[in-house]
Amino acid sequence: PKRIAVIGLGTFGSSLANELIEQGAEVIAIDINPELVNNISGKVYNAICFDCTNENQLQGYGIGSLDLAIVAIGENFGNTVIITKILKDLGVRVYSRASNDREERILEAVGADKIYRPEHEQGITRAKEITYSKVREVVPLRSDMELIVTEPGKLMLGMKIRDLDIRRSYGINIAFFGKMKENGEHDYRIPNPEDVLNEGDLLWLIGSNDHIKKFLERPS
Amino acid sequence: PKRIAVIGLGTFGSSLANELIEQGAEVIAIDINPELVNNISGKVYNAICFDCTNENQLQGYGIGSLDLAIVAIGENFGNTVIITKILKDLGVRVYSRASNDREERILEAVGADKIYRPEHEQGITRAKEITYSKVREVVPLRSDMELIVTEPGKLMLGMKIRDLDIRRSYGINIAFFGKMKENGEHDYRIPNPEDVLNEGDLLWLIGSNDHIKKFLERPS
Ligand SMILES: Nc1ncnc2c1ncn2[C@@H]1O[C@H](COP(=O)(O)OP(=O)(O)OP(=O)(O)O)[C@@H](O)[C@H]1O
Ligand SMILES: Nc1ncnc2c1ncn2[C@@H]1O[C@H](COP(=O)(O)OP(=O)(O)OP(=O)(O)O)[C@@H](O)[C@H]1O
Repeated sequence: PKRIAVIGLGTFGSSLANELIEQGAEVIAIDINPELVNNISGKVYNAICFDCTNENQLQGYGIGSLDLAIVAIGENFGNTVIITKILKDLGVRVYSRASNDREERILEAVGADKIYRPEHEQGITRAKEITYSKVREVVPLRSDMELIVTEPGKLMLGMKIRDLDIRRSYGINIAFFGKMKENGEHDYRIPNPEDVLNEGDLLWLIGSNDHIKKFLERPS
Repeated sequence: PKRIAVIGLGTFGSSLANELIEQGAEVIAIDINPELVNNISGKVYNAICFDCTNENQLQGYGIGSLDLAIVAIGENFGNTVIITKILKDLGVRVYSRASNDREERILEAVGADKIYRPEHEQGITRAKEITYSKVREVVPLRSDMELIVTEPGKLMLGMKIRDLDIRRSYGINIAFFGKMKENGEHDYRIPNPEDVLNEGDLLWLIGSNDHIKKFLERPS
């Protein structure tokens, strides 16, 4: 399992740490605030309370043997930069959190291996979800690709998957389709060409942003 | 176009507002802090500076004619609850931001139509991305489904898509495959049964969390 330090146990840091534990990682959870350290100490490999801008303490806790350190501090950017620099100088792989473009560039300049901007990412995702009306969900993916979950247009109902011709006309793939029931259960399945699209079915489409946009803006 | 008010122009609120504008919505951006209102006033339909817990002002600005209001305030939960309640009493559809479970339940109790927990969502997403090693990216989707972008296992190289038997063995679909080049360009395409998987190709797989997990934990 990977040994990963999470520094800063605010909402982002603690969710990240908790999910890493779920996924079987060895998590070292660190915060200057003892209450936050106590909250997580039952679940983690190690929970430590100290100020991470203190290089001696950071070294003392064996931070050199990590697979990865994540600086999840949000508001105190000064601390984020300092801690990132200390860890990079110790040869640790570091992912750090930024609140805007400038902070992102500063962290890259001091060597952060990856930058997280959680609120920014979510703002974009949720805005796309809101804007399309038949679309229940938009999920931005890497390389300008996206997945959408959408109700089919009226003209599509009763048609076979192969006759929809979505692949050929729009270059997008139907990853899954099926119904979502009231109780949260669903019957999503990989589409076969002979399957028929019915009222209540949802389509999971995946393709480039441009292709998805063309599909959504098609004359209905 | 939809008329949407975004209340609270921190990192989440301003990213949300900016992307809504990108997507063609009529955005009314509101914050008690004049500097944040000024920053966005060039781009939005309307940018207003006032304290949204003031019900008279909220009504005065025609908030009743909105398609949707989003309360994107983060730290001051008291304000979030009050503003959510005022808007619900005015008959507006409201999405509100929470920082934890309890806040989420409180907002549901006062009638919020949807709850956002941006840092929490991102913590989970990033943790999954980190934990799988061949996996370049994990994207959690609704209904316990997920998409992953992964390098193929060594045993898969040189095989045809149809012989991989991923659909039948694991119930997951190959949405796209292809190479990502250095300059960020890619040749991702919808797989045909006769396509051959080569060194450098990435697979975009989509399926239920359990099926993806079984696939990733298969004996290699
Ligand atoms: N020097 C430091 N050493 C260790 N922990 C620190 C240090 N500075 C800040 N932290 C911790 O980082 C955590 C998260 O940072 P902060 O509260 O500034 O961000 P936030 O934006 O509120 O976080 P979130 O949005 O994730 O809730 C806090 O719990 C804080 O105690
Ligand atoms: N009563 C209010 N009326 C209007 N705006 C408000 C009110 N209360 C807070 N805000 C604004 O909401 C914005 C975001 O809230 P806040 O700064 O508390 O959250 P945050 O966690 O720092 O946000 P983010 O994580 O998105 O950066 C702030 O710009 C603040 O001025």
